[in-house]
Amino acid sequence: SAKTIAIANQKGGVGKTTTSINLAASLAKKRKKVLIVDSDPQGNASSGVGVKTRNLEKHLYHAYTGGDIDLSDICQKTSFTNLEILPSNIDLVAAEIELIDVPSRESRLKNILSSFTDKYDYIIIDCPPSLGLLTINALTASDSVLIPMQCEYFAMEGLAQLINTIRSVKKSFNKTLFIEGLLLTMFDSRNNLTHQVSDELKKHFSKQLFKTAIPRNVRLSECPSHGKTIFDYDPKSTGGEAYSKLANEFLKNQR
Amino acid sequence: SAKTIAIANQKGGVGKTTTSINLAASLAKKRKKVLIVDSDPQGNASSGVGVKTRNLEKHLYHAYTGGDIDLSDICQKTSFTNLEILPSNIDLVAAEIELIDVPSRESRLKNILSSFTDKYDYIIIDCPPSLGLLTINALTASDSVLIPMQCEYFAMEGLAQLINTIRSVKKSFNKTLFIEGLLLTMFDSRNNLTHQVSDELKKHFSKQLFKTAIPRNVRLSECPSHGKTIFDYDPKSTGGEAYSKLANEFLKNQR
Ligand SMILES: Nc1ncnc2c1ncn2[C@@H]1O[C@H](COP(=O)(O)OP(=O)(O)OP(=O)(O)O)[C@@H](O)[C@H]1O
Ligand SMILES: Nc1ncnc2c1ncn2[C@@H]1O[C@H](COP(=O)(O)OP(=O)(O)OP(=O)(O)O)[C@@H](O)[C@H]1O
Ligand SMILES: [Mg+2]
Ligand SMILES: [Mg+2]
Repeated sequence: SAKTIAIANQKGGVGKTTTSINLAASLAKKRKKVLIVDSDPQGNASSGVGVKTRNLEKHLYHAYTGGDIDLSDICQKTSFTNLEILPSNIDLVAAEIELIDVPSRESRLKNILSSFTDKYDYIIIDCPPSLGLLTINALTASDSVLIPMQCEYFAMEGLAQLINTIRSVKKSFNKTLFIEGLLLTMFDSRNNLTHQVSDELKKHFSKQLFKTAIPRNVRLSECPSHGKTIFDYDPKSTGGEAYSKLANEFLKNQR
Repeated sequence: SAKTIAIANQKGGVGKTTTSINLAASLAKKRKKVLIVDSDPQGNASSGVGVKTRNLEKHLYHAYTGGDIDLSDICQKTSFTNLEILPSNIDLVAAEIELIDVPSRESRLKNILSSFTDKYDYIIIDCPPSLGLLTINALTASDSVLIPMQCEYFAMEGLAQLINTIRSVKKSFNKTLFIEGLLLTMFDSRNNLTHQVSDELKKHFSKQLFKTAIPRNVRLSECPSHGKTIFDYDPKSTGGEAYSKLANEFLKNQR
């Protein structure tokens, strides 16, 4: 059954969606069957792989709240072989409010995904920039969590809080949850602050820091407007090479 | 009484906090009395002006939920003349859940700030990266909303949703709410995508787009780690000059 990884960090704009799409695509390129679960009401992972989020008939909100709708066709194929998506749009905002009074509200996503785990090798969950119920559900449904980190002051500030939240989900809802790794994103080797923050992370999280860092590369921010992954848009770019290297390092760590 | 402006955009990492702090500081430098309200549980605006958010005795969460605590000393002075802050920390996350069942939950912040408006010329509210109750409260409490925009595809995607939310708050809770302006942030004139997106915004929002754009400038991301505004850290930087120009344009628009 599939290994499930949450891509989470409540700090906004650190590269959660870019990492979800391109790590998933890189694994799919290496012939793994991969599902991206878009757990962010912004629907960026969905539109980033070409889904028209406005006119979606079935999406994650329906799975969270939907009684006995047929879930079998909720996952969509993408233009990328071996890569599928469970899409979302802004309606998902309502799920967070509607879940408040539901018993075992933290494990709704885990139950939804249990019917999919046999179809895929990996399930990657893109989280919103918050530590609310949607992220808690993703952490409860996952085997591990990958933390994208910008080398900036505000991003460092939130890390302790994120680690606390992971620990409390592990204690209360998901005993086997662990940190897959911290991934440095938008890494700019010419900038002092980048080195100060990355040195700090190496000091405190050396075992959990991926050796691969993702450089700042404009090609990564261009590809979603074409609904393409970096591997369809510009595989030889520094961004494309980095996500390919990350997938290799990730797969090596699985052994 | 004070003019209140919400700095809002549900897209993460677009420069909401950086704009809240440095626009507020630039107005304070021009002898306006300014209060920053940190309405984001990440507490970045608070720590960015030097507040130690971990050991805060009184902060915004207490005002949202606190019975009859004395609010008179909840606002703290900063090291910057004429600039004060109503701080926050992660406890504020609980306010969003506790407000769900409270009548007129959308106007809690408006009521809190009503006791402050006589002390300040401007109140700037930094919003979290979401369209939940904390942001709805900020929009209900504000005269206008300033929208920081990165020139990137995902940031454009969310704009229609943000405008919809502003319209529905205007209709239901705050009849006089208007858009103060769209502010281009992290503007990199060498990059094609930046020009494509900014041309698109000029086409559809020409009247609401600030003429001032904030360039990408590493000095802006360095100053929060020293608890300083850009005007104490490096006023002559391109980032400092841009926020000073923005304040001039903003004040001119008030006439
Ligand atoms: N390595 C990179 N180089 C250049 N641009 C990048 C890189 N990674 C991401 N971006 C761009 O930076 C912006 C933020 O990235 P992204 O949207 O993936 O972050 P996020 O953490 O998912 O944001 P949110 O918190 O809103 O969900 C996007 O416009 C994206 O295209
Ligand atoms: N013009 C700029 N040039 C360079 N770096 C910037 C600029 N504006 C902001 N930054 C940096 O980019 C990151 C994102 O900015 P900021 O935290 O202000 O955005 P935000 O919208 O408040 O994020 P969130 O959605 O998490 O609240 C921060 O690390 C900040 O220091
Ligand atoms: Mg995202
Ligand atoms: Mg912020």
